[in-house]
Amino acid sequence: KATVIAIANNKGGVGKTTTTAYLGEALSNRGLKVLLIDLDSQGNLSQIFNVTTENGQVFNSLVNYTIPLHIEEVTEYLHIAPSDLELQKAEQILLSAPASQQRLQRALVPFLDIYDFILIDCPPSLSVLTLNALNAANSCIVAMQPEMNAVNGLNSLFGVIYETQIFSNPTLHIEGILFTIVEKNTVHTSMKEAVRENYQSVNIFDTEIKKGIEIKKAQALKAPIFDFDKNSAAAKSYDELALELLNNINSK
Amino acid sequence: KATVIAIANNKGGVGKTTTTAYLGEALSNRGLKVLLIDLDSQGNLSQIFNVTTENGQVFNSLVNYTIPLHIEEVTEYLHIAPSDLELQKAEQILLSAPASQQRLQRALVPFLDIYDFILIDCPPSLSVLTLNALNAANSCIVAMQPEMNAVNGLNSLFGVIYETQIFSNPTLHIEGILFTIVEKNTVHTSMKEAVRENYQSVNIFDTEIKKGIEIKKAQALKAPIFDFDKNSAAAKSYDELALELLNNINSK
Ligand SMILES: Nc1ncnc2c1ncn2[C@@H]1O[C@H](COP(=O)(O)OP(=O)(O)OP(=O)(O)O)[C@@H](O)[C@H]1O
Ligand SMILES: Nc1ncnc2c1ncn2[C@@H]1O[C@H](COP(=O)(O)OP(=O)(O)OP(=O)(O)O)[C@@H](O)[C@H]1O
Ligand SMILES: [Mg+2]
Ligand SMILES: [Mg+2]
Repeated sequence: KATVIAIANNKGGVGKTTTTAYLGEALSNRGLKVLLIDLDSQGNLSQIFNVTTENGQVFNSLVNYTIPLHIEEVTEYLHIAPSDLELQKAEQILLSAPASQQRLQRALVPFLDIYDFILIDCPPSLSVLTLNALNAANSCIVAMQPEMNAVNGLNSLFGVIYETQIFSNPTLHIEGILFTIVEKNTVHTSMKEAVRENYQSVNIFDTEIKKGIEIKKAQALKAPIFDFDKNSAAAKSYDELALELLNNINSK
Repeated sequence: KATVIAIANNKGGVGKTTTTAYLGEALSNRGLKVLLIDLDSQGNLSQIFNVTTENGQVFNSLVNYTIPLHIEEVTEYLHIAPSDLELQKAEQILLSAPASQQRLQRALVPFLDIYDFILIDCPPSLSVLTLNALNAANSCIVAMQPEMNAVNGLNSLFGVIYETQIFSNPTLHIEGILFTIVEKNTVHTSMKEAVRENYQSVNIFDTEIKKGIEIKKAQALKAPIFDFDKNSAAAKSYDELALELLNNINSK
């Protein structure tokens, strides 16, 4: 059965979409079948792989449970359920829909035996879309940039994860905190320290994703990072992350 | 009467809060009375000035229209209506409230004659909180980092601004696009070019805000940027922006 992971953080611009895309790529390069789900409010994940929603999108399956998820192939081992700006409308419509927070969970059922990993890219909020991701997932990776603005929201995110666990999804746990867009400066170093001290019971990945211009370049060209430059620091970091994740899961 | 400006962009992490805080500081340093409104989903704006919500917060005035906005003083000329994580609950509650999108506009009426500028920091979404800001504002500054992920959402933001103009707030216009967290690299240069080409009818501020470590340091210390280092590039850029904004407004 597939391991389903939500990549979340209500703080904006911390590398959620980038992590979903490149961790997905790294896992698929290791021969695992990976499905990516685009719940980014602007469809940024689909853009990174230059995938359009002409033939269907996640929005349709959330608001109409009879429509199966539409899947596009990026490579043989890497598939994506795309989105575009339409997704913004889902929040309003779902609010009055029955089981509004369990729609994605139901939509993923037919795919749990087909893929090894399903990664869900979340929007920067604790809205009904993020709740759909947390109900559909077994675990959650919290992408965070080690900056003051990003640390503040962690408690409310952990609170929401904990309540989802109690009410509807007992399997949900935090896979780990991942430091992203990390720079060599005193602020980042001290913030990482502060997070380690304040969240001792939470796993923090050893792998960190350093800030690198090749990520911005690859995204501007809509090329996957491993195609763009597989020897880049970013590609190597995300491959390292994939390995660390696999080791963590296998050792449980 | 006060000039009310919403600092918006549904893309996350592009410097909305930083711009609201430091443009506010720069305007108040020039002798103008400025009120900042914290609609950031994590209350980041209040944090930057180390202001707490012990004595009240925006959330209370939005959900209960009889409670006046609670104002804290940062300096004699710079005040703030603070928020904390409670604000996230406002989205749910407002959805079934009458005139859910006009609550802030009504709450600001008593302050329009007291301040010269009112700046509203928006969350990274086109939700009911951002709609409250767009209905309360005369104009909107679109903070954007010149990266691929940030350009995509512009059309939907402009669409929402345009519809707010037609339905409820005819005075609303785009004051300008402000390039933020700008780095000297090919991606940023080409993205700025692309924005200029695709949005020729929209004003783009000449002032750009370069990326600088002093902003991260000031925010980690919860110190206003002009107190932290008034000679920093960031403080100078935001002062330049204040001047450009004042010139644009005066020349109309
Ligand atoms: N390691 C990195 N080095 C350099 N740039 C990066 C890195 N990771 C992400 N970025 C850039 O930072 C910006 C924000 O990243 P991304 O869009 O993945 O964040 P997000 O958390 O998904 O944002 P949102 O909250 O808006 O969904 C993007 O422009 C991306 O190209
Ligand atoms: N010019 C700059 N140079 C360096 N860092 C900056 C600059 N402007 C903002 N930052 C940093 O970038 C991060 C994002 O900025 P900020 O929180 O202001 O963005 P935002 O658009 O308000 O985010 P959100 O969408 O989550 O509300 C913060 O950690 C901030 O310290
Ligand atoms: Mg994203
Ligand atoms: Mg903000």
